[in-house]
Amino acid sequence: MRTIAVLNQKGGVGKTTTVANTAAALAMAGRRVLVLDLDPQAHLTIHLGVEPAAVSGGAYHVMIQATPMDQQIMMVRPNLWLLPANIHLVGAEAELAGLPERETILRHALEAVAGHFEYCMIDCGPSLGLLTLNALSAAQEVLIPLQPHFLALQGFGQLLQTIELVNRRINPGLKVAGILLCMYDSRASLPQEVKADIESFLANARGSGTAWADAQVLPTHIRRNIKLAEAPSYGKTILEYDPACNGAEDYRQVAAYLMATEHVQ
Amino acid sequence: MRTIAVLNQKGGVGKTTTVANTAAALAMAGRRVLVLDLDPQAHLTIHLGVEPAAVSGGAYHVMIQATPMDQQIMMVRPNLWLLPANIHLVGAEAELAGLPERETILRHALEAVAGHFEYCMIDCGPSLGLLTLNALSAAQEVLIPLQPHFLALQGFGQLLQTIELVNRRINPGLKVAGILLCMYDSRASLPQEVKADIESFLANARGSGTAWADAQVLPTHIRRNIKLAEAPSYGKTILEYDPACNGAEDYRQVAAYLMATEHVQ
Ligand SMILES: Nc1ncnc2c1ncn2[C@@H]1O[C@H](COP(=O)(O)OP(=O)(O)OP(=O)(O)O)[C@@H](O)[C@H]1O
Ligand SMILES: Nc1ncnc2c1ncn2[C@@H]1O[C@H](COP(=O)(O)OP(=O)(O)OP(=O)(O)O)[C@@H](O)[C@H]1O
Ligand SMILES: [Mg+2]
Ligand SMILES: [Mg+2]
Repeated sequence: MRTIAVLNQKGGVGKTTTVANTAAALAMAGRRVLVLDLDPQAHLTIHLGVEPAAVSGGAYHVMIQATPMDQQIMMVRPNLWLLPANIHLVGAEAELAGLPERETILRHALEAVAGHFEYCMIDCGPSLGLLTLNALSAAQEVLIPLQPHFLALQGFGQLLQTIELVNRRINPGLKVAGILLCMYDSRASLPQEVKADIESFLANARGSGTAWADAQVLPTHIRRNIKLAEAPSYGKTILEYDPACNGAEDYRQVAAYLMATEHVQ
Repeated sequence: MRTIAVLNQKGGVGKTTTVANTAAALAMAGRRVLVLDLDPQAHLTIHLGVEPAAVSGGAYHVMIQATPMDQQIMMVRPNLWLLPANIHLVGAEAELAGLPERETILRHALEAVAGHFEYCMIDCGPSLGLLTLNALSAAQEVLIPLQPHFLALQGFGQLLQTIELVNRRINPGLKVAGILLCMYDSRASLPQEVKADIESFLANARGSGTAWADAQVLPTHIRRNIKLAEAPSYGKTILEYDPACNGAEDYRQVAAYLMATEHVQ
């Protein structure tokens, strides 16, 4: 099972939108996909049309009460299964801190279902705490959604350092698969400048042996498109809400990129 | 000193942009303004042109080592002073947890400088942890920047509950001053719908005795404007970077709104 953590501690950059819509596109293309909502905000759960208050267990039970993963996941679309979140996850960071092997709880929980799915995508909240560390320990790849803005670039170095630390200490196979530019406003020059910045940084990292040595900016970027912000209010993916819009096209391209790089795994 | 916490745990909604530019507009109008960077990302510090790595003490020293506030603030523009942040603030949440009266450390630290300033605006990070609780204990008002998107609305109830809790337990004078709609894309219908949702919610709260009973959506909203995202990369406020653009106009309006409601204090 190809496990991808979708992560950026900067808030509001498109993590949840990327997991919901990329996973939906992969599922529509016939891949069996599991998505995990590891964000106490439970936005991925909401985006896929599930009411967090109606979730009795979910991610909290798997992480804190060692409930088996296959008892807590639910099929939300054909080929698409969700481990939902609810408000109890807010307390998980503090409760995890007191558990032995607190960073690898998710990795072990996923082992039981790895044979049933081809992809697992993990939506993380805007932090680098224990929930996120669990995602990084369980994943083989990290996809970094990035808003092409100056302030959004500031934490990029810290994010890479955290991934490198996890790679060295807990999960030697972890690598940065790619950087996905989101909310790309092609009328302005700023996104181009930020893209050029990132690409030259990554070019310098080639052969450095770091977790991002092979990373690249995905050839596809996600254009700013208000329909992507409307879809979650109906509990729909963009592919259901408006399959012909830019947002749907862009996320189908992201799924195609992932399917084209399956052999690299 | 009118102390306003600028807060929304949803990330990337315009908190830092609002503090930097509103404070700058107030300072240009002749008010003496202090801004506090309580976000470990140190984005307010960066936005105002200060390099976090060059900050030897800052908010961390005031919060954790009880260094007097007036020793750590720096004048960054005429009438505008900053308590900068640096990377050490990342550890502050955990270190605060072990201190007595951990929620009111900032309130006491601000008492020493309250006579020197007419406004204090506090930039919070995307969380409801101890740094944010300190801001809520020290403030009399909360300004909530909100992106008029469905997902951004989800945490709104939790945010109000947290403010209410602080009002009842630690700071009885705390109230929600207003909700500022940011990144408003007037071509779409979603912002109008979200605005109507919020306004009807607040209308129902009138007379309820809650901390948000008198809150309203500010008559001004901040239009989406790429120049607001460009200005931080030069360490400039929007008023310096492009004083004639929509962003500068909108934030001058916000400052005018605050100055017009000074008597209400
Ligand atoms: N390409 C886009 N165009 C327009 N709006 C978008 C786009 N991508 C995401 N959005 C909207 O922007 C907001 C932020 O996106 P999203 O919630 O996916 O970010 P996030 O990184 O998951 O945020 P958080 O850090 O809070 O988890 C949401 O309201 C979403 O609907
Ligand atoms: N009205 C606007 N139009 C266009 N871009 C904006 C606007 N307001 C803010 N931005 C940009 O959007 C991004 C998010 O804004 P900002 O950093 O102020 O949000 P925040 O709530 O402080 O984020 P965080 O939760 O990470 O602290 C930044 O890159 C900023 O430059
Ligand atoms: Mg999210
Ligand atoms: Mg900020």
